[in-house]
Amino acid sequence: LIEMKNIVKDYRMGGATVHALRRVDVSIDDGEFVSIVGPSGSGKSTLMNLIGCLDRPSSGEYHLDGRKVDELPDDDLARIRNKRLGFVFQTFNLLPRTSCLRNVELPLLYSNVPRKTREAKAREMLERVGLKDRVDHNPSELSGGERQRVAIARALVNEPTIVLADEPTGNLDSKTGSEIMSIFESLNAEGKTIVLVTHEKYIADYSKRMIYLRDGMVVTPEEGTLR
Amino acid sequence: LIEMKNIVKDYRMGGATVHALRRVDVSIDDGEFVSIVGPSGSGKSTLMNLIGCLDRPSSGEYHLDGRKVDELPDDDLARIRNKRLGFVFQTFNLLPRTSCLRNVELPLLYSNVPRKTREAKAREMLERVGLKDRVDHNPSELSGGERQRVAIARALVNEPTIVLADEPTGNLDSKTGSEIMSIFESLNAEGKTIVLVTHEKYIADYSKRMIYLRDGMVVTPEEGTLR
Ligand SMILES: Nc1ncnc2c1ncn2[C@@H]1O[C@H](COP(=O)(O)OP(=O)(O)OP(=O)(O)O)[C@@H](O)[C@H]1O
Ligand SMILES: Nc1ncnc2c1ncn2[C@@H]1O[C@H](COP(=O)(O)OP(=O)(O)OP(=O)(O)O)[C@@H](O)[C@H]1O
Ligand SMILES: [Mg+2]
Ligand SMILES: [Mg+2]
Repeated sequence: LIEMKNIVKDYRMGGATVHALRRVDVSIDDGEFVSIVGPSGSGKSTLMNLIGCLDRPSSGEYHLDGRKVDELPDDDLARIRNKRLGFVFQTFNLLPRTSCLRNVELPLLYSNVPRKTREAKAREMLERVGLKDRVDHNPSELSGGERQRVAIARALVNEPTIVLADEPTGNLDSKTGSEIMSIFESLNAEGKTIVLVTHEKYIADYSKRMIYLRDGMVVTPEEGTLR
Repeated sequence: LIEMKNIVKDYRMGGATVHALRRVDVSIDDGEFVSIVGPSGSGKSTLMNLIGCLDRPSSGEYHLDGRKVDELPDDDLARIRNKRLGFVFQTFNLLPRTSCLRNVELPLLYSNVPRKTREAKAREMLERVGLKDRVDHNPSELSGGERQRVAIARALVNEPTIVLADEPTGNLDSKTGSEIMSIFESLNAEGKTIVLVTHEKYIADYSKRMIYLRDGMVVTPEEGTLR
């Protein structure tokens, strides 16, 4: 489903270059539940952005469901993202001046879902992540973990077949974190593909396989670290 | 040092009221190392904002180092914050269009520290949190955990006597997280007071006492939960 070969991602900054990913191969099958782990700055979010078609590699090949995506025009990438991918960002990226409800409805707007259905689906998703009593709050009127859960609800509302979640429980106590992981488990049981970035072992333990990153490279489990 | 009695914090939203803190008593001595733990939405950040004089309670009393702060004018609060408190925000709150270095220098600017000294101290703090090679990056050019570490560096650069850190390791792998905790431990060994909010047990274990919150109230350890 996800096939990456020789992926390189460089960030150029004036004279210096940051080698965020240095020749990485990633292969994820349909329906897998995978964790990406590694130290801060090792390239996890960069890799997630590439998998999620939010950015392009500096070089290398990326086939998503058989299609070569690294050279597709932006419109095609946007369409793929909207139809197939659900992305939970490490820094949430919510619209600050609009309610949770509207924030969660956003992907459905792009999919041309009728207003009544959009609202019903958004409410259902917010209830599922435990935020039934917060639907009218703006993100600035929410706790950190509540914002994180709005970002999760938004990623799932369009029923994506591939869920990419970057540190989805970084701001959640273990009970709330486990509730979120049950949602991911049931999606995986329905056949959805789940790719998580996490630094918490109890979260990584929900997945069936781990990809270890260090300094922009994939390393073996012995070289990788997770408490 | 920190003495709170009968603290209530309500957020009014149109017709509804959110009771974020409902009659909370908190007592923290000089030089203590305390963790505040509890579920998402239980009032931890709200409590931290009150302790840090960033907000006022709806009712109740707060004495900081013997002074009744809940009724002080804003200027006095700003002065106390700058001289004594270092605050690591759950959502970092960095200036997006300015370098890490300038972000970390900011508290020193308010303290009228001369330019050369400001830059030297900011560089030293960034090196201490492992970001020597990232000083010229803007926050948008950093990983999530790197941004978190810039927020930590900024909180510590003015050598505060009270450090308030809200989920300081939420985006950090356990090795980087432990490095940050060693910094807090050595500050505590020098006599600084440390108050942490965390949901991770290995982080809470660095502190000597835990305050458990649930639904805006302090509860006993048996009622509180931490994995
Ligand atoms: N400005 C606001 N207006 C209305 N309600 C608010 C506001 N800020 C916070 N709240 C609500 O107050 C409650 C407590 O928020 P707080 O941020 O203190 O929780 P928390 O314990 O830090 O949670 P988390 O672990 O998720 O960060 C939450 O339920 C939140 O929705
Ligand atoms: N826009 C950018 N310009 C320059 N360097 C960048 C940019 N974005 C990220 N980087 C650098 O690339 C490296 C990898 O970043 P990435 O966000 O992928 O790390 P990460 O593994 O997700 O880290 P964390 O666990 O801290 O979130 C980091 O060292 C970071 O400083
Ligand atoms: Mg990241
Ligand atoms: Mg909080």
